[in-house]
Amino acid sequence: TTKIITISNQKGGVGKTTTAVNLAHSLTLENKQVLLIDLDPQGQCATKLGMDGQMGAYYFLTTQPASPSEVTFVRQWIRETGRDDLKLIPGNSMTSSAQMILSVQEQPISYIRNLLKTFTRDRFEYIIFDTSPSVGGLQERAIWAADLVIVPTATEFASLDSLSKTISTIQTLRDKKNWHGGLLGILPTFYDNTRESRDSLVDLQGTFQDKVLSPIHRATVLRECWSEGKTIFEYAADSRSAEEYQLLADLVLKY
Amino acid sequence: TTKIITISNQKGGVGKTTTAVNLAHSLTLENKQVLLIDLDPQGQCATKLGMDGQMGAYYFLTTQPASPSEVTFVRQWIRETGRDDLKLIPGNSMTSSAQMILSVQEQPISYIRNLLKTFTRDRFEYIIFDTSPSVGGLQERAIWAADLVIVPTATEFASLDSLSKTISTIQTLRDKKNWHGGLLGILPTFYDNTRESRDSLVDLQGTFQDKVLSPIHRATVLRECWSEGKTIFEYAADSRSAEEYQLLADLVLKY
Ligand SMILES: Nc1ncnc2c1ncn2[C@@H]1O[C@H](COP(=O)(O)OP(=O)(O)OP(=O)(O)O)[C@@H](O)[C@H]1O
Ligand SMILES: Nc1ncnc2c1ncn2[C@@H]1O[C@H](COP(=O)(O)OP(=O)(O)OP(=O)(O)O)[C@@H](O)[C@H]1O
Ligand SMILES: [Mg+2]
Ligand SMILES: [Mg+2]
Repeated sequence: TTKIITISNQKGGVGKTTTAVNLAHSLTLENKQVLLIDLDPQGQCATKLGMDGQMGAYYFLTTQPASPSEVTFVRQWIRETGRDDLKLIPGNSMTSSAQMILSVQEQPISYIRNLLKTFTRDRFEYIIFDTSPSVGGLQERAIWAADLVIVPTATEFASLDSLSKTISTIQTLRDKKNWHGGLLGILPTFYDNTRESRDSLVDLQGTFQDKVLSPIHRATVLRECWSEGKTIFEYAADSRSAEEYQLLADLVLKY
Repeated sequence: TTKIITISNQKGGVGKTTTAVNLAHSLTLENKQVLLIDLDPQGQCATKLGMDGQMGAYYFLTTQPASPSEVTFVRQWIRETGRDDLKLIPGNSMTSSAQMILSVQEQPISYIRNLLKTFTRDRFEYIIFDTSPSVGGLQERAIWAADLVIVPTATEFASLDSLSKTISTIQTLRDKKNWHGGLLGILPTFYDNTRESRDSLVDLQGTFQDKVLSPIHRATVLRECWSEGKTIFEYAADSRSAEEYQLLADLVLKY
């Protein structure tokens, strides 16, 4: 069966896309079939993989899999990424129009989960959603669609302040909207040797205990690999960053 | 007359709130009356000033200044910040509900600009909008309301990729929606001595020439001051960061 993973945090710039793409690639290196879907209108999953943004996410979100011809239409937007076993549905700015449409149509919380019927024949072992830094309909439906949610958060005060709001969104979905998935964990990112970073990690562990995953250190290679359109495993396979993201993949494989 | 400034960039974590709050404070240190309005559902302008998020932005966005009693009602949400001449309309997660309401009501592009009539008696010399990392109705209306837009961008490839989308949103507003304001400039942030940062700045200056403002260096004090609820001028008045934000304020004062 397919496991659905959503990467979410309303705070901006905390490493959501970096985590989505590197986790997706790491799982394929363990011979898993993975589909990455970019629900952020910035369309940066494509950029990070050296590809162009496209309206794949728009059509995924606005086409109900009601008949074989609609399923075929959406599946045409699945793109090869040049990495074995890793496919992408790219997004672009049109994703924000799709988001408006869902809001105005007042689609149910299960809307995105139901769209995944399009891929039952594809035998993906993991489907990973990258999301935008925002609140609102699309975020909640993408979390509700997930079996597991990963919340990257930078180890700094500003991000910890926003984290509690993201976590309470997740809790409300469990308590009020009958969501059956769960929080895989909070992934500390940009971890460095400053007092602020160390104090933030201690704070996180105090509040969320075993839900705090092992941190991703701040590393220039994680910034540089974007300009090359490469994942960390292609740009710096022997780096600590590659190891840290592989550790995350190993954890996901245990669920 | 009052100058309206909007801080905008759909990319997350590039220093929008840091810029909005430090610029606002710097202008008051030059004896200007400033109102800061937080249109981001994260409500972090309040956090950065050591205050709590509140529904001020929700009521500002959903109350038309049609009669004196409505004007009085909205003005009640103007909060003292403890800094002379700096007032805040705080936001919280309810701002995203207001955003939904504006979209469903299909309010005109001039909607936010018209709401500013509420403050004509207050004699603010500057009104500054902080915005969320997203695209869509609220962003565009907040830009359209502005006389001047500042676009902070981190000096890294991922942010430069998203910048072109934010800039094209601004250009479309000029060309198609008859906006009379202008881009004050692109503010490079997180500038450090890495190859990536230096190359990014060179790229920026190549593309946007004199619209690239003098950079804000990466500095730990800019992260640390959040946990104290202080602006850079209170936390580290003699720092390079305080000087760099003062330079930005001096530029704004020239317009
Ligand atoms: N651990 C890290 N160390 C150093 N740089 C990092 C790290 N993680 C991510 N980055 C860099 O920080 C920037 C922001 O990361 P990314 O774009 O993945 O965040 P995001 O949460 O997806 O942002 P947005 O909110 O805009 O979607 C990118 O330039 C990325 O390369
Ligand atoms: N020049 C800088 N040097 C170091 N840290 C900085 C700098 N500018 C901002 N920061 C820190 O980076 C983090 C992100 O900044 P900030 O929250 O202002 O960005 P933002 O664009 O408002 O984010 P969001 O997209 O979530 O609204 C904060 O912890 C802030 O303190
Ligand atoms: Mg992203
Ligand atoms: Mg902000």
